Amino acid sequence: TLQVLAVANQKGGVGKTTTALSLGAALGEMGHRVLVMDLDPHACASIHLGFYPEEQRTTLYELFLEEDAGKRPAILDNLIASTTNAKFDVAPSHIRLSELEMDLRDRAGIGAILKQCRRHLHDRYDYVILDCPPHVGILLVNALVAANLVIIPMQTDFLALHGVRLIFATMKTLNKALPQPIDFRILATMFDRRAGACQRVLRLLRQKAANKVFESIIPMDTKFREASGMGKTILEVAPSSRGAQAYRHLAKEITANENA
Amino acid sequence: TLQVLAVANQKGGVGKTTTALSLGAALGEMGHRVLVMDLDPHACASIHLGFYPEEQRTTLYELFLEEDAGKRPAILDNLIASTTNAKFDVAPSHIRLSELEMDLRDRAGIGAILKQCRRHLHDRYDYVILDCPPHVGILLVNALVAANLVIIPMQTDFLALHGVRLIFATMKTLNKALPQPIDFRILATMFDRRAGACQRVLRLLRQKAANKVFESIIPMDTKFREASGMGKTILEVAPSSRGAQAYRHLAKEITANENA
Ligand SMILES: Nc1ncnc2c1ncn2[C@@H]1O[C@H](COP(=O)(O)OP(=O)(O)OP(=O)(O)O)[C@@H](O)[C@H]1O
Ligand SMILES: Nc1ncnc2c1ncn2[C@@H]1O[C@H](COP(=O)(O)OP(=O)(O)OP(=O)(O)O)[C@@H](O)[C@H]1O
Ligand SMILES: [Mg+2]
Ligand SMILES: [Mg+2]
Repeated sequence: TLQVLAVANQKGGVGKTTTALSLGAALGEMGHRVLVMDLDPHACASIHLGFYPEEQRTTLYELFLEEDAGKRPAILDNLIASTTNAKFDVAPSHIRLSELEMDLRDRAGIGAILKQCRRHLHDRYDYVILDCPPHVGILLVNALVAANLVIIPMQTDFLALHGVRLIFATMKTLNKALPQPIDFRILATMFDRRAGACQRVLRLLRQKAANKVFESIIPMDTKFREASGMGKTILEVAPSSRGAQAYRHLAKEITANENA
Repeated sequence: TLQVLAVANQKGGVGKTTTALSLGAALGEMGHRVLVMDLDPHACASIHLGFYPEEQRTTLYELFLEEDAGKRPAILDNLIASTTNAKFDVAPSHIRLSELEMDLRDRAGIGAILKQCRRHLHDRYDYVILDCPPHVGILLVNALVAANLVIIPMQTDFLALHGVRLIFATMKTLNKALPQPIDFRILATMFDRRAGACQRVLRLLRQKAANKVFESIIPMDTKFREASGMGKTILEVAPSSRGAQAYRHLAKEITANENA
């Protein structure tokens, strides 16, 4: 059964794109069929893997713009690209996605476009991972509404703890309109074990939100930046690095939780 | 003569707020009179120093909302708060600033509100530092239009290099409407000297944009997160750390450039 994982946090630079790509690679390595959808108009995930928006014939922008739900499966097929070595497919983004707030304003049901797309994907993929932009808007709402699980990457510091209330508020509001409440897990990212602040915030998280925090922790690792410079994921560039191992650990944790 | 420094980059988590606060502290330590204005609706700079938006009687939101330019000096006076130990004043933010795009939409001259405020600040401060949100919008435009210098903090990796074109495009567009082109400098932040990617990107920057890149480089330093957990700047919490020294170096570079 298809699992849609939304990687979301309205704070910038917390490791959403890194998580979407590395987790995608780790799940692919385990043999699962994975699609990574780049919902960020800045297209960082797409560009990371060499899918330059201006070179794509079709992007997610066309998918969202299409009014006729019956035509979207064909658009999806056109825009999905397979990657050469990474073990997942990609649905690339484009800066025009930032115009959706305006373009879709008077239409109905615009929060459920991605949810409706699940039907066309559920026999082709085991996991669809949504890389979200650091904004609260129509793209994030689509991701939260379509998701089985929302992964919230969070830097373990005091301000990050404060900042995560915003996505909690967004989920709380959406829950009023959804058949069941949004399931989420916090993922500690860029964890610096030498920093007392990191250790304290992690301890606080485990106390206050124990069953909502992943066991897996993503450590600071210079290899992530090396990987983005080479257009590959860390699992390909540095398979035995601490960063790569942490995302494999996360992939196992996620698959194990589903079978639980 | 008043120097307005806008700290801007539409990418999230690159060190804008850290730069605004640490540079503000460093310039204050040198004896200059400094005001840090928090233009980010997420209010990270304000919260970092303990100015919780919901506790403020007046915030920058009221300043922007005021139609009568003659009334803004009084609002400014009301909202500026001095900090106990940090050597600068603060103009706090509020989440309602995110509503300005809507609230100000039909008004004229909304890009020059901060520029017009300079007159009221130029005899009280030597430096006004603007902490910008990671969005291209009316707040960023106000900052760019009001600034003498735009400081662009940038993580030295391949994607950051690609991402910085967006703020270049924004400045290029604004330059067509301004009396003189916007002056800017790139500041390498979160520099990890063990990462080959960082070294390569820095070398590339120095080749391609030599006179537009600061000599000062801000290294990765765990002390920054410690400081945010304690509600103080790194200069107060870890004055001899590499991070603190780097921002002092930047403050000297900025003051030296002006006198040049
Ligand atoms: N564990 C880590 N250790 C070191 N660097 C990391 C780690 N995770 C991510 N990074 C780096 O931090 C930067 C920001 O990460 P990333 O782009 O994944 O964040 P993001 O939340 O997607 O940002 P945005 O909000 O702009 O979409 C990138 O340069 C990335 O390579
Ligand atoms: N040189 C550094 N070394 C280590 N950590 C740093 C450094 N600079 C900033 N940080 C940390 O990185 C995180 C992001 O920094 P900061 O909030 O300044 O970025 P920002 O660009 O203002 O983000 P936003 O786009 O959300 O406003 C914070 O936790 C901060 O403490
Ligand atoms: Mg991202
Ligand atoms: Mg900030």
